[in-house]
Amino acid sequence: FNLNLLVVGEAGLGKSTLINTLFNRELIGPQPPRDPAEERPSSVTIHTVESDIEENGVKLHLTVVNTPGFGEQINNTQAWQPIIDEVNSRFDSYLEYENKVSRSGYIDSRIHACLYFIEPTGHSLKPLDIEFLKAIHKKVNIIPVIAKSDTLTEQEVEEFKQRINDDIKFQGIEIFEPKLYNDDDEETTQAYHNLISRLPFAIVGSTTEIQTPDGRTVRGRQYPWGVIEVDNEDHNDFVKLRQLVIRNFMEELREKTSNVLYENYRSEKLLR
Amino acid sequence: FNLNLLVVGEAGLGKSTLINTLFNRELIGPQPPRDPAEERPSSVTIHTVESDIEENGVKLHLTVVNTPGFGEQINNTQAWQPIIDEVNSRFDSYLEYENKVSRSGYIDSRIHACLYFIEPTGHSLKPLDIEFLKAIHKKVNIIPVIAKSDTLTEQEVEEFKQRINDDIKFQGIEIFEPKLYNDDDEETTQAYHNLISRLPFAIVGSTTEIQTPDGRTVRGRQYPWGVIEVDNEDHNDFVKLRQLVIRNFMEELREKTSNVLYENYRSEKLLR
Ligand SMILES: Nc1nc2c(ncn2[C@@H]2O[C@H](COP(=O)(O)OP(=O)(O)O)[C@@H](O)[C@H]2O)c(=O)[nH]1
Ligand SMILES: Nc1nc2c(ncn2[C@@H]2O[C@H](COP(=O)(O)OP(=O)(O)O)[C@@H](O)[C@H]2O)c(=O)[nH]1
Repeated sequence: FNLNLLVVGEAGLGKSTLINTLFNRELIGPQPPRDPAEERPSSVTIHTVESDIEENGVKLHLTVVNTPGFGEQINNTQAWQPIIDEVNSRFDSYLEYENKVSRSGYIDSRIHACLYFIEPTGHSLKPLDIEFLKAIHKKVNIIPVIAKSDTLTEQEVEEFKQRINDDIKFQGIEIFEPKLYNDDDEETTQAYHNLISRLPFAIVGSTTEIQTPDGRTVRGRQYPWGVIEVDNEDHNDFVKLRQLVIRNFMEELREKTSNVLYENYRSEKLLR
Repeated sequence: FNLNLLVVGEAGLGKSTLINTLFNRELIGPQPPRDPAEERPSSVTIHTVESDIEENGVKLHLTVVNTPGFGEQINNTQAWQPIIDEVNSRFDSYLEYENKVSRSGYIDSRIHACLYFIEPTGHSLKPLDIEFLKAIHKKVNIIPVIAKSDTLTEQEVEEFKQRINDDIKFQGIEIFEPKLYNDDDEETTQAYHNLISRLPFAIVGSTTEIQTPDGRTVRGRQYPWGVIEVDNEDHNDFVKLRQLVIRNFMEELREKTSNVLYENYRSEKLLR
């Protein structure tokens, strides 16, 4: 069982923290503080981490493709080309495998989902967000998240989600939307609608254990004015994200990649 | 009495809110939500607002020069040229005034300080921050602030300030530092050191009045996990910023502009 996640967003949006929070372990180590004299990366770089994990009794081979340097330059034109190349090369290696006479021991390395981190400006999508998403939405399942959403009040989150959804619709950007099946029971249908209505998820990440004022121990961030709890659905949508990526819809992400996104890539490539 | 402030930083860092909070009035109106079909600005634009205000019994003619569009493009190379041009043109109009035979009714429009907003990534200065500050630091008093600092824990603020100061030093960026005078009394000296040690200020802005859990009414932001108070020095450095810009060091900002920064500009211009 492979799960391959691509993680994209500007530096400092809590991407590494969020990945570690999702899988409850340190997959991506803390970034060592950058020496002032150190050269900044001149383009996006691809960093891959792999880990064998178990979720709900299912053994998973997890791959996370991180993309440091995205959006960090003064000139970000085509800054995402290395990311597109990475997605394509993984499709290509599957194509190569399909064409082999003898197939054995192949690991499916195709990207099943791209977690795209939106800066919590409170305004709307930035030109960089829009251009990148349009460049990649036909190749990967896109799951946009509002990063560090503890910087927004409840009302600001609602308004920001509305504007992001308006931008996504207007720009014709395709976002991963899980399907509802007619034979789903009442409870599943209700849970499904709860999940869909919260997109894009406004999330907070943390692997730090904090004591709340009322004595519970939770994963969260401690401020002088209070503790934000990662797993508290009144505080942010992290639980929903986890349901989407790991619990309820992981299979759908993998199927759509294999049956739709990969097939489109393959037909386009063979037609050329 | 003129006070002319230049405000620079990427969209959504709370610049408009901070200006309104500093002067406790709506100088910059809330940005109307952008229509998804609306063209994004293709470069930095200069928006000036003016207002006659009174601070500590002193009548001030306040000018705030806002710079929407900064850092918002995919390609931000030389994106700050309109800002440099604005600073220069204000120096030029003073030069012109000085050269007149009859001088009357002139208003000093030179920029006395640039409030530069740093995104609270938690990492270090971005290439755009560094390049812009190096382009402008010899022309205006720079006061860098960490925007929306309620997104950082106390420890993250301390570490971020350290890295920003390291970057500033390494890059040779000159920041406005008020002077301490030998004849200042014990209390003033102590207050001075308290202020200096907190640079760059980690600030939060809000003009909204909130009820705290213990029943006080404060300017702040209400989250499900607590209320952050703008004027509470345990929550952020807003009070210190106000002391620097309006209370204790406004005169020093104006003097340094007139005696040092303008004089440098003038000599360079006359030498060419
Ligand atoms: N306010 C807030 N800060 C966060 C959150 N997640 C991570 N951070 C902090 O943001 C900083 C950058 O996080 P990091 O995971 O390294 O971001 P990356 O550069 O996108 O990988 C660190 O100081 C984190 O502690 C969050 O959900 N909310
Ligand atoms: N977390 C946080 N949000 C803020 C702060 N100041 C303003 N905001 C919010 O950030 C959003 C953008 O603020 P605005 O002043 O328009 O930013 P500007 O684009 O830089 O002028 C609005 O939703 C504000 O309510 C702050 O200090 N902390």
